[in-house]
Amino acid sequence: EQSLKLPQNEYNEIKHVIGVMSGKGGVGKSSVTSLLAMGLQKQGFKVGILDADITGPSIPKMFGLHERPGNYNDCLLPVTTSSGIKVMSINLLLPNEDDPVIWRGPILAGAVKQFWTDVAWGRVDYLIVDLPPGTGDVPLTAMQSLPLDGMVVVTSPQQLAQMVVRKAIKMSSQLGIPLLGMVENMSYFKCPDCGKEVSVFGPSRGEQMALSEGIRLLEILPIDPALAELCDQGRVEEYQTDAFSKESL
Amino acid sequence: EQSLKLPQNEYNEIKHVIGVMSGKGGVGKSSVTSLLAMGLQKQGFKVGILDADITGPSIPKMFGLHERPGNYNDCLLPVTTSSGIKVMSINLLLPNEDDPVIWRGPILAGAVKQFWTDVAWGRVDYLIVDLPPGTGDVPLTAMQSLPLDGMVVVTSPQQLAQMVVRKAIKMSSQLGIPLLGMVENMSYFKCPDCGKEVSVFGPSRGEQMALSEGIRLLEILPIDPALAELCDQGRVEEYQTDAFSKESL
Ligand SMILES: Nc1ncnc2c1ncn2[C@@H]1O[C@H](COP(=O)(O)OP(=O)(O)O)[C@@H](O)[C@H]1O
Ligand SMILES: Nc1ncnc2c1ncn2[C@@H]1O[C@H](COP(=O)(O)OP(=O)(O)O)[C@@H](O)[C@H]1O
Ligand SMILES: [Zn+2]
Repeated sequence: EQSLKLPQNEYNEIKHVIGVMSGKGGVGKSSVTSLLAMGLQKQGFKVGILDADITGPSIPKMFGLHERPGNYNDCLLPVTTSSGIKVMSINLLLPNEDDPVIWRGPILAGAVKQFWTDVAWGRVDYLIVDLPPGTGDVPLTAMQSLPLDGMVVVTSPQQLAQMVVRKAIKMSSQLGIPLLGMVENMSYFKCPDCGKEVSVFGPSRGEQMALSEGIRLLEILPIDPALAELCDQGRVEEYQTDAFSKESL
Repeated sequence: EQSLKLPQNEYNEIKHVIGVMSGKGGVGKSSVTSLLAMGLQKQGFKVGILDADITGPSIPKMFGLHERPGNYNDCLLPVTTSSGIKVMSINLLLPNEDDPVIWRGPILAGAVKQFWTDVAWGRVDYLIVDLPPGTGDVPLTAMQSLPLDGMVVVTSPQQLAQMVVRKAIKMSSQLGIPLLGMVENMSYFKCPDCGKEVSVFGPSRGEQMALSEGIRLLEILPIDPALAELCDQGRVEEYQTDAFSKESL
């Protein structure tokens, strides 16, 4: 079968491309993408994040990026975070971060392709692709056109979320993208006053789901108000966690 | 300007069409759609829900609907919940609820149009349209093709969510859809043991945001494990709340 995968441009030497997907919005894909990138960066790898959530881009805000991308010959240059992670996102190109991108499928898909073909990422060990919710144009184009080595799937405890996440897992399998691991996010909440652990969104089902889908469980993350706050302040790199610190993908 | 709005088919007499949108996934659009429909039904209105989240449909699971839609002449018949709310969703038409719908924009948009032109809703006072996250094909088609009377916007306290929700607000305004009200969901969590109220996702900003956008604040809803559990069990209609009980839209 003729590979639809787009080749790397002349400026890039990207060793691995990892997708982060959930199917269901709001489970924490962008947060997991950020923490995974930070964990790999701390281990000494060169890391980039391609924010493919064109209509709901959160990455620049989480890292507090306000600079506009520069140019290098015919390419865009990614913007670099304080710890050295390279980022490209539509929100870096818009006049205001809350301007809507009202595009139909083919244009959205085209933008994702351009983030691969027209960006000078340089030498990168891991390029993490933060995918939007759903199983429409953008996830389909990313799986068909980007040379994804594998997919990390993010879920939360609700059965409702897991139903939709299983759609994403089935899609990855149908398109031949290996499933590298699963993260269960917002698994429980620890009361700051009395220390009680409450399963706000229901009992943790991460291990059970990973087992039934035959995927490695990478992390189980609690609901942590400190994470939400640092993301809102553009300081996610200050979040203290040992999640993803020993990950080998 | 030539109206692109699709006329009602011969079987339908739908008085009001209300969209529920957020832009950001996971803030609780489908839950608010369900609670709003239940509140209007309790006030004696005839209510329907058009689940336009084609790749992430949650409505049938929340109401525990497993029946397949029947036919009436050349139309599909919506499935009715235990309290009498009429529902149409792609998940009612799939063999398995976790099968992915891997469609590109034009097909997704076409499905939403068909839920309007090819479904015999009958006499309905309020048809609530649950929109998917993002500002792509489906929200755009819904705003251009369905005769939406207005939009209810759902947000959560995080500034990150609000940034993306403002994209949806700007899109509605650009397309001339009136904003009927805003709901802030997951606003705080009350510890079941010691009763402390924790702003898990940051301080409530619902009132401030509604004021700055010039929209009525309809409800502020807490994180309630009972809601998540009932939604997972298909029993959302058993959720006790006086939210949306006095709403007039
Ligand atoms: N474990 C967590 N604890 C607290 N807040 C979280 C957690 N994970 C995500 N969040 C917050 O929830 C919101 C949604 O997360 P995000 O990563 O944007 O989800 P997605 O990309 O799946 O839509 C963000 O504001 C984020 O800061
Ligand atoms: N106020 C709440 N308290 C507890 N759980 C909630 C609340 N609102 C939503 N949920 C749960 O969170 C998940 C996401 O909600 P959903 O309505 O599907 O969001 P969206 O439609 O915006 O993606 C669901 O499992 C739902 O049951
Ligand atoms: Zn407590």
